[in-house]
Amino acid sequence: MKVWAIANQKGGVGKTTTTVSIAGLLSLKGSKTLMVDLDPHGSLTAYFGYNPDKVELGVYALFQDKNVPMSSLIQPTEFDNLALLPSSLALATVDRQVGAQEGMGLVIARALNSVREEFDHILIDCPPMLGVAMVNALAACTHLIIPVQTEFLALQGLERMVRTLTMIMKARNETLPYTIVPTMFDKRTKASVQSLEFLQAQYRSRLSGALIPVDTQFRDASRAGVPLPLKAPRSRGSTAYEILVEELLNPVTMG
Amino acid sequence: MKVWAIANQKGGVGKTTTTVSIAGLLSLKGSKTLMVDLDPHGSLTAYFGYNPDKVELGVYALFQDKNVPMSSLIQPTEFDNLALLPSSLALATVDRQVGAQEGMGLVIARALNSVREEFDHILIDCPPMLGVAMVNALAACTHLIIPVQTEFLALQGLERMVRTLTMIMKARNETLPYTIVPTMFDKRTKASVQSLEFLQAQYRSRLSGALIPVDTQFRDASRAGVPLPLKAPRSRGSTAYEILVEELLNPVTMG
Ligand SMILES: Nc1ncnc2c1ncn2[C@@H]1O[C@H](COP(=O)(O)OP(=O)(O)OP(=O)(O)O)[C@@H](O)[C@H]1O
Ligand SMILES: Nc1ncnc2c1ncn2[C@@H]1O[C@H](COP(=O)(O)OP(=O)(O)OP(=O)(O)O)[C@@H](O)[C@H]1O
Ligand SMILES: [Mg+2]
Ligand SMILES: [Mg+2]
Repeated sequence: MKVWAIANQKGGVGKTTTTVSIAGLLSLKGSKTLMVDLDPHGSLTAYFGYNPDKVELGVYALFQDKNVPMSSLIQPTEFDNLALLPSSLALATVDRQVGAQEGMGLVIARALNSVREEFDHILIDCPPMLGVAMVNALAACTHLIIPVQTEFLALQGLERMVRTLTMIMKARNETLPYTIVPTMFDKRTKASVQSLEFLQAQYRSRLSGALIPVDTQFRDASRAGVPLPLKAPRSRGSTAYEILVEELLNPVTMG
Repeated sequence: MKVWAIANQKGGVGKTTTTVSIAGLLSLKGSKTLMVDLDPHGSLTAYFGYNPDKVELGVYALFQDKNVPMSSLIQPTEFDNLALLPSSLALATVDRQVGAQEGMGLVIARALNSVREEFDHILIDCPPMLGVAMVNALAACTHLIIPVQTEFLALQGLERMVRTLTMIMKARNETLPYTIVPTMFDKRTKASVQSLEFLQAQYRSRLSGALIPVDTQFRDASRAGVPLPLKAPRSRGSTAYEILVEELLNPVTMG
């Protein structure tokens, strides 16, 4: 079972869109796929038609009672091979409540381990902050995916964030493989082209060969609650994510 | 002195861009303006050329020692009438460290009160989460600005967030005036047009008349570290923010 965490402290860079697109493609290939929503704002949960307000037992329940069965938390989606562990609002309080307690960094890793026979791939969508949820995602994943918008504000702090993430992993005596995915690329904007050049120079070995373009069909897909690869498989956005999935499944092909 | 907080739990909706654009316009009008960066990721700080990594005394110092003088924290920018209280990385730990302590919701309000003679307007840029920083911003501000991207994922949770924000204010026996600002509007995308129609129907009295369009010049401005109204005053983006500033300065013209 592979577990991919999709994380970036910068907001709005395409974390949820990347999670949904990869999960959609994997489910089409027949892979039993689980999506986990660790963002208290619940974009991923809302994308698939659930209301984070109304979710009684969501991922937060795992932080309150480690023995709550995953089977009571995991929800179906209308798509074959695609299930969801929804977020709940209370997740916004987890840092204040459990932040200082021992062992709260392994809650998600333990819970996902208990379902390793049921799923081939698990994708964890992270909130835009470095907190308890992110630490849990890093501990639970086998590979980290960092979407980075190709523009100046999104490049700020990338270096620092990568350092912080690798520091968290070092404390666990592990090195975590990560891939940086350039998103919302717009070849007509100088700032976008120069940002890509910066990423190619600074992160050559970690940068995905997949370049996700600006594609307005992502907005339509999220309105319809359908992953873009299922709604418009030949769209520019979907084709770009196919390259990423190919790389992730066959690491040798990377840049 | 007016204090405006710019907040939304959803990431990437244009909080920092709104803060910078309004601050730029106010400084051009001769208003002594302070920008406060409450986001540990430090986009606002980086926008004006400071490295959040290297900031020794940033806004976090106020949470550690309430008596630290603001004069030792406030930094100049290269623009007249525009100063910055920078973020620092340690701000990411404030929820875990002080979240449960009494009275930590008024740290920023107290600090801004101490400089009320020096500034005409203060703008607080918030992180994409509902935590201690946001509670401080709500307590310190006289008006709340909520940028909302005109697309489905950004509309999700808006209702809930507005309810949460007004609940936090009620606990202080106050009603907080707020304005919703539609951002990144793209009239060519059905999803964008329908999102705007939804906002007009649901939030009529709170919705700004200013409709911020998608404008690639924002990316160039952030790369140059210059507020768009100073770099390209006749751009679509800058003109739209002028309407917003006009409304905020003369509330009678709204909605
Ligand atoms: N390649 C793309 N082209 C155009 N729009 C995109 C693209 N990727 C994402 N978007 C849009 O950009 C917005 C932000 O994307 P998304 O919500 O996935 O980011 P995020 O990083 O998950 O945000 P948050 O920090 O709030 O979790 C959404 O409206 C989404 O539809
Ligand atoms: N009207 C607009 N048109 C085009 N691009 C925009 C517009 N407003 C903001 N942007 C761009 O969108 C990106 C996100 O904006 P910004 O960083 O201001 O959002 P934010 O809400 O502050 O994000 P965070 O949640 O990380 O704090 C930036 O690259 C910015 O340049
Ligand atoms: Mg998201
Ligand atoms: Mg911001």
